[in-house]
Amino acid sequence: SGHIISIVNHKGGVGKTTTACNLAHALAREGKRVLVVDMDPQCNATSILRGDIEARCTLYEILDPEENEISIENCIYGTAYNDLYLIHNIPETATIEPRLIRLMPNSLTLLKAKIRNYAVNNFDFTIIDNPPNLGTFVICSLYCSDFVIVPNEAGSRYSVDGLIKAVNFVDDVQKDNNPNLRFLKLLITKVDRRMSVCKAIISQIRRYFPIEKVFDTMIPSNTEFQKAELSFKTVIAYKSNASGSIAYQKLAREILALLKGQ
Amino acid sequence: SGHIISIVNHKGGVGKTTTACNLAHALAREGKRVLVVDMDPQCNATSILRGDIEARCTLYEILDPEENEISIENCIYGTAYNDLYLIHNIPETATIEPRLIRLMPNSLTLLKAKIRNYAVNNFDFTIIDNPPNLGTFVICSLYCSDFVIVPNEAGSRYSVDGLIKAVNFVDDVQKDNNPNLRFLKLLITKVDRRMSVCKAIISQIRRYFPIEKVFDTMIPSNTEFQKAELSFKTVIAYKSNASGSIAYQKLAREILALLKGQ
Ligand SMILES: Nc1ncnc2c1ncn2[C@@H]1O[C@H](COP(=O)(O)OP(=O)(O)OP(=O)(O)O)[C@@H](O)[C@H]1O
Ligand SMILES: Nc1ncnc2c1ncn2[C@@H]1O[C@H](COP(=O)(O)OP(=O)(O)OP(=O)(O)O)[C@@H](O)[C@H]1O
Ligand SMILES: [Mg+2]
Ligand SMILES: [Mg+2]
Repeated sequence: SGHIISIVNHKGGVGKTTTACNLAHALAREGKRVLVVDMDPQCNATSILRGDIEARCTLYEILDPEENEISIENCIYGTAYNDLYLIHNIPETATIEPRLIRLMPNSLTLLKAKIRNYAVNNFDFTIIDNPPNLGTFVICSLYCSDFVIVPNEAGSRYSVDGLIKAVNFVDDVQKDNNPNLRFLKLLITKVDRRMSVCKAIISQIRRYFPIEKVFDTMIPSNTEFQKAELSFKTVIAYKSNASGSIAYQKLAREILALLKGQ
Repeated sequence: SGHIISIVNHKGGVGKTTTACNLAHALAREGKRVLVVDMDPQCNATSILRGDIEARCTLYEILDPEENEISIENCIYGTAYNDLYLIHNIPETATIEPRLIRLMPNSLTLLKAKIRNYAVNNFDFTIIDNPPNLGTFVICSLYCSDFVIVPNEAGSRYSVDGLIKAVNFVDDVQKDNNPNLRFLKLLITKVDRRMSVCKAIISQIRRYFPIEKVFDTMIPSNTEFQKAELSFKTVIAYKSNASGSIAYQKLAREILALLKGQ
């Protein structure tokens, strides 16, 4: 059955959405059936992956505590890419968070209750893009997930602080609520070999984390990512031989090898 | 009396903390008395500006709805920089948010009630660094503020989406709750002239926003920012003649000219 992977880092701008969309696209090109869940009310992943149709049913309906009629199949839409599907988000979902907080702890299992069975039975991979915090939406994602990937911006010390908090947070959720949850590995993104800061941060990460907890694949800093974002495409669709595209395809193969047989 | 400026953008990683710390340092070097409030539970601004002492009283005590004995003077600490003061934050402040939500709308005026009078009477400028969302902490900041600056990453279309949401949000708060609140201007950050995406984004911003709503000063992309962050310093302290330092000092002078006589 399929795996559910959450992309998490409290620090903003480290490449969570870029990783979710491009890793998902790369896995789909490897012949896997992939679902992306846009759990961030910023809706950045939705803006990249949505097709031309307006989704009638989104994450808003799934997370609305008073909505019980929703069939999950109606919330899953195709994208421009083969074998890649999306649960859209809308900015209004942010207004649901206070209601989820008032209904805690029961509300924290809502995402899991509504999508997990359908996702693991119909998709090889489900990738959840999360907002830049460790709040209610992220907790819902972690209750629903099997694995967590933490992206880490190579040039940013703040993102290493975010990484440590994220790993500790995953441990807490695993102990208290979701014993299946595992921190998979951390992913070093925006690597610019010329920058001395990147070398310093990467060596800090390698000192702090055992080697098997860091993906071999690192994602280079590459302006094709921003150009792809401007044209509402994944970098793989925008320029498949760009260094960024090659890196995410390599990451997809590294994950497939890692999870083989699980 | 002094001005209170909030730095806001839902999008993560656009340079909110970098702007808050460096603009504050630049204003202090212009002879102004400046207070930074770290409203983000990531505590990135605190990690840059804190002196050697552990703060006994932080934002946690200020925002705790059950705490009424706090005297604001005890929460204001000096930094390594002359005329620059800080209200520290700690990660535990994030746990207060559910309580603030349950006590809404009264809780939204907590920050204003506890710090505004002291801040405007004792500091020329108070700069509030905010988390990457438009949630409860940001609303508290906007209720307390006179002006809002929205940083915008030149290479990121997502950050333009964040900009538009932030400006609309400020309008709502101004109409409903804080008639004094004004969107000051947007600040274009991480400008790399070689990148075609930056040119495309900047021209998109200039089409969408009237020229008087965009700071003349733009902040260049400069690795000295990341090196400074790694040594827990503002870029002005790390290398005062770096292009990034010069830009924030120019921004400080542009703001002083703009607010002269207000
Ligand atoms: N490897 C890379 N090289 C260059 N630019 C990149 C790279 N990865 C991401 N970016 C750019 O950096 C910006 C931040 O990335 P992204 O939005 O994916 O981060 P995020 O962690 O999802 O942000 P948020 O915290 O707001 O959700 C985007 O504009 C993106 O195009
Ligand atoms: N002009 C610049 N040139 C190069 N790097 C920059 C620049 N401004 C900021 N940075 C770097 O970009 C990263 C993001 O900046 P910063 O943390 O200030 O953004 P933020 O909006 O506060 O993020 P968050 O949303 O997590 O609060 C940091 O590592 C910082 O050092
Ligand atoms: Mg994102
Ligand atoms: Mg910040």
